[in-house]
Amino acid sequence: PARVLAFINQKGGVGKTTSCVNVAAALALRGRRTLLIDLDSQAHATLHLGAEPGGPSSIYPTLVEGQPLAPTPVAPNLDLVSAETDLAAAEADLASADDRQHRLARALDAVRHRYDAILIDCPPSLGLLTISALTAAQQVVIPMQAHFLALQGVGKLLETISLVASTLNPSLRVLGVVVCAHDASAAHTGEVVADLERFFDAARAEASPWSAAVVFRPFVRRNIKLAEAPSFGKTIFDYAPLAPGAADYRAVADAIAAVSDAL
Amino acid sequence: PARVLAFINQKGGVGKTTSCVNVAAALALRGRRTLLIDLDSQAHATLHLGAEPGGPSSIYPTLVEGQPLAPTPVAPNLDLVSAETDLAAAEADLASADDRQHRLARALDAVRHRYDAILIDCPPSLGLLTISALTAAQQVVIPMQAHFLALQGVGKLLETISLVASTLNPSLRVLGVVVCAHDASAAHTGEVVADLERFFDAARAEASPWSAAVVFRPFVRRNIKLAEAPSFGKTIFDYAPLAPGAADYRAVADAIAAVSDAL
Ligand SMILES: Nc1ncnc2c1ncn2[C@@H]1O[C@H](COP(=O)(O)OP(=O)(O)OP(=O)(O)O)[C@@H](O)[C@H]1O
Ligand SMILES: Nc1ncnc2c1ncn2[C@@H]1O[C@H](COP(=O)(O)OP(=O)(O)OP(=O)(O)O)[C@@H](O)[C@H]1O
Ligand SMILES: [Mg+2]
Ligand SMILES: [Mg+2]
Repeated sequence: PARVLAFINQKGGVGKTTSCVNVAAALALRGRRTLLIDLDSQAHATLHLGAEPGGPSSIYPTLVEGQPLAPTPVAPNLDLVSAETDLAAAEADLASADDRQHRLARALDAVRHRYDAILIDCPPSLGLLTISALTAAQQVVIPMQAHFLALQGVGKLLETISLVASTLNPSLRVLGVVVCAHDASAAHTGEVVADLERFFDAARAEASPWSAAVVFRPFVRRNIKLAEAPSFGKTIFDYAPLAPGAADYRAVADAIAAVSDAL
Repeated sequence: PARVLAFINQKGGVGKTTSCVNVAAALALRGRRTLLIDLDSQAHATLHLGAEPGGPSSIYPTLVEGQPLAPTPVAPNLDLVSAETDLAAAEADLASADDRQHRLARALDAVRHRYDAILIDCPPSLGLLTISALTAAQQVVIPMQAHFLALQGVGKLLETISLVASTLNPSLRVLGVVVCAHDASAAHTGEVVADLERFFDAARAEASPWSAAVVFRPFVRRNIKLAEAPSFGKTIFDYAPLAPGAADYRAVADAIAAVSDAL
């Protein structure tokens, strides 16, 4: 049965959707039956895969009425549960349900036997939708960009993960960090990555959710093709399969799969 | 007394903070007494200006307890009301107050005579903090990047602005769009800008809040110095005054000031 991987970072525009979509597509190309859950009311993962927000595969009825998931195929080995713009309202409706954090988890349990990997794309916040993803997931991937300010945000995210792990989901593990839109010539990027790796190394002996976390290689280089692909409703592998962005995400997906299988 | 300008876009990472901070700094350098309000619990505008989140200048007591604002000077002609990480909780507390959307507006009214311009940096959502900003502001600046998906987000934002204008704040005007991190070589950027301008032109004869909106020139080019500056706690004008990012934001600030004065 599938492991559930949540792609999370409360900072906006760091590469969550770009990573979730292209890693899912890469896993599908490797033959893994993959499900992508779009949990962001802006529905960019849905649009990125050339699908319509809302519709019969929308996650909204699952969250708000407890209906079963209705994934739709978008590519060989790749299914999608789409978002819709009413998800913002859903978060408010969900807030008044007793079992609110668990609805997504329960709905996913019913389909896990059909897939090898389930990936969840989260909005830029630590609100109820992201908490639902952390409750439903076994593993967390943190996309980020190598700037010093990004380290602060990761600290806050790990606090939240720690809280969910100790109260709602003891099996939660952080797989690691995907460095996105990497520009090797930018000041301090080397130091930021070194800081992160020192932090993870120091946690190796502990029993924290990130005690086996890594900074994934390769870093995903800034590549204009990755920015263009969503507007065409295509993953990088359909839009520009020879671009550096395709090579980087293929390799990152292999690395994530290896660690995911191992943990 | 100051006009209040809100920098808004629910999409993450498009350049709201980079624009709000550097436009505020440029206005201050032009001799306008400027106040920046950091309304994002991630406090990136606060950090970008080299200040500490929280502390005596925090906006939290204003929002949650109705206390007066306590701006702190961060540069000649530039004061800051800082954010703090508890703002996420503040949004929840605020939700139960009767006059919740108006608290920020009322607090700003008390200080407007001390400034020529008040700029508000908003989080990547259309929640209560952003609605408070739309209620308190006279004018809206929309930072965005020139991708097709960005147009969808702008459409949704204008719907929200229309709603606030018809229910809470009839004087609300959209000044226009700042095109951020522009890469002229990316596919479709020209078409995205043309689409936006056609849309605004079609609205000229209407009575909508965006009937005088423009796409500001120059576009702010992608410039690594703009991405590095926040990690040093400096605006572009202190960090790299000769960089293209400095020239672009100086010019954009002049354009925004001109339209702001005129409307
Ligand atoms: N490696 C890259 N090279 C070039 N552009 C990239 C790269 N990764 C992401 N981008 C672009 O950066 C922008 C933000 O990426 P993305 O939407 O994936 O971030 P996000 O974290 O999902 O944002 P949000 O917080 O709004 O959900 C998008 O326009 C995307 O196309
Ligand atoms: N013109 C530019 N050139 C290079 N990098 C830029 C440019 N504008 C913004 N950036 C970088 O892009 C990232 C996102 O910008 P910024 O934080 O201003 O967006 P935001 O809309 O405020 O994000 P959020 O939604 O999280 O509040 C930052 O790392 C910033 O330094
Ligand atoms: Mg996203
Ligand atoms: Mg910001």
